[in-house]
Amino acid sequence: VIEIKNLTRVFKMGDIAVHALRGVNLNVDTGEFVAIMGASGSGKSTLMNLLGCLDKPTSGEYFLDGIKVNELNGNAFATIRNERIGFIFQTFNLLARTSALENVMLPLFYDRRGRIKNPGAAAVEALTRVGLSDRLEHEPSQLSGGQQQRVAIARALVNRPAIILADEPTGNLDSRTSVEVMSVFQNLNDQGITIILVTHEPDIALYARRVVELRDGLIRRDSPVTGR
Amino acid sequence: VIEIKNLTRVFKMGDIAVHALRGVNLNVDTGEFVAIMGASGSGKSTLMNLLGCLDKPTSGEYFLDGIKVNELNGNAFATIRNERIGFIFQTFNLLARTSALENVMLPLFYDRRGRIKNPGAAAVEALTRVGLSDRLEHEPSQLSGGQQQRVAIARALVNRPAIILADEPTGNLDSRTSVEVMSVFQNLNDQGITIILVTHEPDIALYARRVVELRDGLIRRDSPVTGR
Ligand SMILES: Nc1ncnc2c1ncn2[C@@H]1O[C@H](COP(=O)(O)OP(=O)(O)OP(=O)(O)O)[C@@H](O)[C@H]1O
Ligand SMILES: Nc1ncnc2c1ncn2[C@@H]1O[C@H](COP(=O)(O)OP(=O)(O)OP(=O)(O)O)[C@@H](O)[C@H]1O
Ligand SMILES: [Mg+2]
Ligand SMILES: [Mg+2]
Repeated sequence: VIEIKNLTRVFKMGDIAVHALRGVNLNVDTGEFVAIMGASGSGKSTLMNLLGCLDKPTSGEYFLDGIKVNELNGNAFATIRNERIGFIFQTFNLLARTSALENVMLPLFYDRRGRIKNPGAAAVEALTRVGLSDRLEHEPSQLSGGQQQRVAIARALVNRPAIILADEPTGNLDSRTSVEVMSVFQNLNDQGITIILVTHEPDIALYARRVVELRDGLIRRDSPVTGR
Repeated sequence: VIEIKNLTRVFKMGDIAVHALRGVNLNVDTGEFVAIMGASGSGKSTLMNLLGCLDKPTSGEYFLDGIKVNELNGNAFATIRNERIGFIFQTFNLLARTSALENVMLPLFYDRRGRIKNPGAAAVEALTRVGLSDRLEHEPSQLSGGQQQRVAIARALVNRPAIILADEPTGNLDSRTSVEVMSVFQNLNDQGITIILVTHEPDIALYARRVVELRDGLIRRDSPVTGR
């Protein structure tokens, strides 16, 4: 479902160029569960933003369901993202002065196909699955760090996307809450949803079936998970 | 150095009251290294904000170096915080459109006693210690999550505070970078600086000498670290 060929991403800052990705090749089949690991600054979020159609590569190709995504115009690009991808940001990116419930309902207003008949109910269900049924009306500033993270997770799931991209989804969660969240992901994966998740925690990577290791903008290792 | 007696913190939202802290008692001596653990939403950040003089309790007392802090007025309250405490926020709270270097120099402009003669050099040194000497001019949006976290850490250290309060300082860091950051903390603690750090990772808690466990706004356990 995902095919990346020789992807690069260079950030220009005046005369300086930061080579965040230096030629990444990656194929992910439908229904896979992949963990991406690597040092701070190695390019993981940059890769996730490209996969999530939030950014375009400097060079190389990205095929999503056979469509050459890096060549799409603004509208088509955004539509692909809204219809097929659920994205959980490393820094959550929730709307301030907007309740947890409204934050989670937001993707449903972009859903032109109107698949989800009752957005309110879908949002309540998504928030309940991550343990926040008693925090629906709280705004981000009235939530703990781990609660904000879980609102971001619920928001990514509510549209029932085909692909979930999760950037450090358990970074602010205690072990027990992490296990609850990972079993939600495992459940979705059992239903055929493709999951790619960035983590720095080896215990979390064990939930995946394949680990891809990034270093300095390149994939250094790509192998099945052993010891599950 | 820190004495908390029966501290409570209630957040009012319309008719609803959230009892984030329900009567916390805690004494921390100068030079201690304490880890605070507990489930998401158990009250850790709320306690840290009270300790850091960023918030006031609903009831109870907080003595910092023998001074009854909860009764200080706005100015005295802020001065105590700026002079004695270095705070690392769970969500970093860096200034956007401001370079890493300028973000780290910020506390030095509040330092009325002018202890630090060369703020620029102190900031460069703090950023170098967390591995960011090649990212001084980058703004937060041009930094990875773990790099932003490290800028927040450098900012808390630059004023050479007597007490460091770190809320999940390694939440976005890979194991190797975490070890580098924890050895910076260990180093500071060896010099007599008091460290209180919130973490959900047992490996990180092992760097401390005492673990305090919060659950539903109360301290459930307070014991020395074994198995170091
Ligand atoms: N401003 C606020 N208004 C209402 N409720 C709040 C507010 N701030 C925090 N809370 C609630 O208080 C409780 C404790 O929050 P706190 O941020 O201290 O938790 P925490 O232990 O740091 O959690 P985490 O590990 O997820 O960061 C949470 O249930 C949260 O929803
Ligand atoms: N807009 C930008 N301009 C300049 N450099 C950038 C920009 N965004 C990211 N970078 C740099 O690109 C590199 C890769 O960043 P990225 O966010 O992908 O890292 P990461 O692997 O997600 O790190 P972490 O584990 O810390 O989140 C970093 O060194 C970062 O400083
Ligand atoms: Mg990242
Ligand atoms: Mg917290």
